[in-house]
Amino acid sequence: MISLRGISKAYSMGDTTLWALDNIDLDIHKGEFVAVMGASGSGKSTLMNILGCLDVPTRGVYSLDGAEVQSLSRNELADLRNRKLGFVFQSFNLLPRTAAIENVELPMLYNHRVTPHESRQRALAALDAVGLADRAHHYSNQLSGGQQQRVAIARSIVNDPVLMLADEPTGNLDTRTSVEVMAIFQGLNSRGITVVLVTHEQDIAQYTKRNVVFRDGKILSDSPVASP
Amino acid sequence: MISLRGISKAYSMGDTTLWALDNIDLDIHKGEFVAVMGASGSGKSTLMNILGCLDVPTRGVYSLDGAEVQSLSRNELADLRNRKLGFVFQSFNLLPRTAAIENVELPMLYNHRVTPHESRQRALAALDAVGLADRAHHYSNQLSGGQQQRVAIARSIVNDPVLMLADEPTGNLDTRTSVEVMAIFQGLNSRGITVVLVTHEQDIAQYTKRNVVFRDGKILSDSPVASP
Ligand SMILES: Nc1ncnc2c1ncn2[C@@H]1O[C@H](COP(=O)(O)OP(=O)(O)OP(=O)(O)O)[C@@H](O)[C@H]1O
Ligand SMILES: Nc1ncnc2c1ncn2[C@@H]1O[C@H](COP(=O)(O)OP(=O)(O)OP(=O)(O)O)[C@@H](O)[C@H]1O
Ligand SMILES: [Mg+2]
Ligand SMILES: [Mg+2]
Repeated sequence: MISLRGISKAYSMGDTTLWALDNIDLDIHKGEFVAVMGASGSGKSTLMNILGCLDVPTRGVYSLDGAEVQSLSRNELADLRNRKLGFVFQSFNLLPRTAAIENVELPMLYNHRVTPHESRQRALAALDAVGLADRAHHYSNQLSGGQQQRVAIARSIVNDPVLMLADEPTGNLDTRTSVEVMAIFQGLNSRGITVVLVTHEQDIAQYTKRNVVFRDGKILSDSPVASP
Repeated sequence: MISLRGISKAYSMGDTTLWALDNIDLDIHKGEFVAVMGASGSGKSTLMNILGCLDVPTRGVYSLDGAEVQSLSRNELADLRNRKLGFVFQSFNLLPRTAAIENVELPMLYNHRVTPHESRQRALAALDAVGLADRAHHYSNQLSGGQQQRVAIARSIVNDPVLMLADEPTGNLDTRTSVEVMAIFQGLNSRGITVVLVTHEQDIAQYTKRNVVFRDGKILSDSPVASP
């Protein structure tokens, strides 16, 4: 499903170069459930943005579902992102003066296989799955931090993605709500959806099946999660 | 130091009223180290915004350092916030196209007791304390999520506040960085500074001395943290 070869991402800061990712090789097969961990600043979000086709690597090749992503046209990329990927951003990125339900419906606006009625039903179901059915008509700025995070999660699942990318999806959630959210991701994974999530919490990583640890833009370790 | 009596915060949503805080009584004495916990949406950030004089309660009285906050003029409030309070927001609230060091210096711009030279020295020391001396000149959008969170923490300590309010300050930080940040808060508290922090992680609450748990806008429990 995902193949990274020699992936690097450089930022030039004046006369120095910062390698946010440094020559990464990584394979993730269909149906895997991967936790990406590592210190603050170690390259996790940079990796997620490249996997999500939101950023382009400086070097290296990223193949998704067999196709080399850099050879796709802008339209093909937009279509791929919309139809195949679900993305939960570290900073949520909700539309501010827009109701929760409209934020969740947004990915379906461009999806011709979903009718407006079906889109609203799916959005309500997704909000219900994250415990926010009663917040559907709150605007983003009328929601708590953890509620905004959950709206972002609901938005990421409505298009039935084949690849779910979640960057710190439980960072603002209490334990009980985190457990509910991880149950959603486990449910997706048990239906064959590939899930890659960034977390800094071991308790959350325990729900996944493989742990890839980053340090200073490189992969430090890559190992299975011991089944409890 | 902090006295809340009958504090309520209501939001009217159409024909219903949502009580984000519901008749809260709370005393926090000088030098205390309090963790505020509770489910997502239980009222923690609403409490922090009232404590930080960033929001006004619908009912009730908030006294800070003996003065009733609602009786203060706008200038007195702004002065109080700038001189006495340190605030770390759940969503960081950094100025986007502004370097980390300038974000950290911001609270000192209006502080007449700090020279520009001293302001830069203090800002660099604060960034160093959170491990970001080498990121001083990155703009906010050139920083990772956890780095932005740490810049927000550095900004909150530079004016030597008497009351530190931190809303989920380790939500985006790996374990080792979280430990470094909690050491900063413990250091402040050992110098007599009152620290109130919201967290959803028990491991973080363990660093504090008192745990106040919210549920549905009310205080569910209020107990000392067992010393390890
Ligand atoms: N402007 C607003 N209008 C309407 N309701 C609001 C508004 N702001 C907050 N709320 C509601 O008030 C409740 C408390 O919000 P608050 O942000 O204090 O929760 P919290 O405990 O900080 O949650 P979290 O852990 O998710 O950050 C939530 O249920 C939220 O939906
Ligand atoms: N636009 C940019 N310009 C320069 N440096 C950048 C830029 N974006 C990110 N960086 C740097 O790249 C490194 C990796 O950032 P990244 O966001 O991937 O880290 P992360 O592992 O997600 O961290 P966190 O756990 O704090 O979210 C960081 O050290 C950051 O300072
Ligand atoms: Mg990140
Ligand atoms: Mg909050």
